[in-house]
Amino acid sequence: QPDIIALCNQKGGVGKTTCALNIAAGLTLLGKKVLLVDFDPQAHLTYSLGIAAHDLKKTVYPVMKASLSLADALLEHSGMSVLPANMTLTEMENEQTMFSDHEFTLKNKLAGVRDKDYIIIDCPPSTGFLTVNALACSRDIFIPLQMEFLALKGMGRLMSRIEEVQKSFNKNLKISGIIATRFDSRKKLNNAIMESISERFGDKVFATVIRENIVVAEAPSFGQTIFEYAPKSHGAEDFLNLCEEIVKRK
Amino acid sequence: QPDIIALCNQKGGVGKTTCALNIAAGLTLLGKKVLLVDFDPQAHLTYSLGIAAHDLKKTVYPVMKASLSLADALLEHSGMSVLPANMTLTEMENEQTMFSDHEFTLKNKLAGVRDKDYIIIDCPPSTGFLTVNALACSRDIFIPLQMEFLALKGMGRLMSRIEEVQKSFNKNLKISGIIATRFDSRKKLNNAIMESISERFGDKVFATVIRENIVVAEAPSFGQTIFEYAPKSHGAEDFLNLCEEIVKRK
Ligand SMILES: Nc1ncnc2c1ncn2[C@@H]1O[C@H](COP(=O)(O)OP(=O)(O)OP(=O)(O)O)[C@@H](O)[C@H]1O
Ligand SMILES: Nc1ncnc2c1ncn2[C@@H]1O[C@H](COP(=O)(O)OP(=O)(O)OP(=O)(O)O)[C@@H](O)[C@H]1O
Ligand SMILES: [Mg+2]
Ligand SMILES: [Mg+2]
Repeated sequence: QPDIIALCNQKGGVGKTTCALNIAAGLTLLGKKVLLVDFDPQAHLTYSLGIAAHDLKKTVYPVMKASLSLADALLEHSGMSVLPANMTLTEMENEQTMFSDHEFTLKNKLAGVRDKDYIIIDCPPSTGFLTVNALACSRDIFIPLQMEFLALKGMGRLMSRIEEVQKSFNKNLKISGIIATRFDSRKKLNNAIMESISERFGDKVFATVIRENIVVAEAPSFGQTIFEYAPKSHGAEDFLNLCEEIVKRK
Repeated sequence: QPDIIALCNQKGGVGKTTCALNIAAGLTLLGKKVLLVDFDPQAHLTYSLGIAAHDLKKTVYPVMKASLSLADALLEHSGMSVLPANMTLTEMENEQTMFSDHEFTLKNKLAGVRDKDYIIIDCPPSTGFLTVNALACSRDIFIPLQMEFLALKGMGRLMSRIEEVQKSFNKNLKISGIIATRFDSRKKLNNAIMESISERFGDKVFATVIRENIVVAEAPSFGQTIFEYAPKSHGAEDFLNLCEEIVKRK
């Protein structure tokens, strides 16, 4: 059974997409078989791999509606299987009641995946229906956090949503990891907030911190993972170390 | 009639809240009377002013439901009137059909505001019902953009949503300004994307660029505007210049 990991945080721009993509790529480098699911109608993960999301007919939405098989929607990219998204996925949020499985739609569609070690799901910046679907089928939640003031504020809300899903739908669900992203050790603010987060969440916080590194933001313009674009960079080093930590934690 | 300005961008973390707050504060410094509306259930604007959003009973949501008058919900802060938010605003997105005014609810509730020069509305990272309400009553839209790859990708979607609202509900609506945020002139990526944006949007792009400046991210931890927290900083300078540009454009 693949380990299913959701990248969640309703705060915008904290690095969910960047982490989903580069963690999937790093695990692939470590020899794991990975399925990467774009579960955000804005499709940034899909675009970041150089795929023209708006032109696609075969995406995660028709798979959710059961008008397309998962296998037919998959694209192979950088050694990973990718289930792409585009704006049509918004319909899933709008038509919640039309999905008889409701919160278990994604879970049911992923249930048939046997030949993968990991399924990585990128979530939108909200705690709504799509994120709940991702939480209902995940075993692990990774929360990317930018160490700034509003990061702390948002955590309470996210925790409650995770607890709700845990009680109602998914006893296995746990917050497995908090990932410090875009970290700049010269910034007092980053260090101060990191301290509060470590105090509060202890060993849930990954020892590996993803440092601010411009090549991480450049790679998507070339449709490349950090390992393809800048294999010797701090960005590549940090993501590979994070993946080694992830694999060890199992 | 106040000039109503919405800060919109469905991409997360681009600086909507930071711009809403500091533009409102800068206009206030220039002698204007400002009403600042937090229209995001995550209430980051409210928290950034040091207000414990989750403890409030009187917020924008009961005002929208007409169970509270606007005047009774207002808080005075840093010389501005603030209409705060909290998570209850999520109900407005969930109960769209219960609001008989639908897309004009916010417009109708703001219609009685006469004694202000500007109403500034902070939107969530989505193009959904709340953002549509803000677009339906605004005269100007300011789009904060972080000059990175995904900024360009998101613009198409946002443009379509704005056009839809313009045609169906609000002939006066125009994209009045694009604000380059978190700009670091040493980054090739920022300069390259800025060039594409300027080519495409010409004089809609404000001449003033808001530079990356750590004090801008620190100020909210103290519940202060940039002008209160670090009046001599580049952050304060940039936001004041931006406000002078905004006032001149009228
Ligand atoms: N370590 C890093 N160094 C430099 N830039 C980074 C880093 N991590 C992320 N970024 C950049 O920060 C921006 C926001 O990251 P990203 O899009 O992954 O966040 P997100 O949480 O998925 O956003 P959204 O809430 O919109 O889905 C992107 O332009 C990305 O390239
Ligand atoms: N010029 C700047 N310099 C440094 N930090 C900044 C600057 N502008 C914004 N930030 C920081 O970047 C982060 C994201 O900004 P902000 O919350 O305003 O974006 P947003 O678009 O409102 O996000 P969301 O989509 O979650 O509503 C915040 O921590 C903020 O303090
Ligand atoms: Mg994302
Ligand atoms: Mg915001």
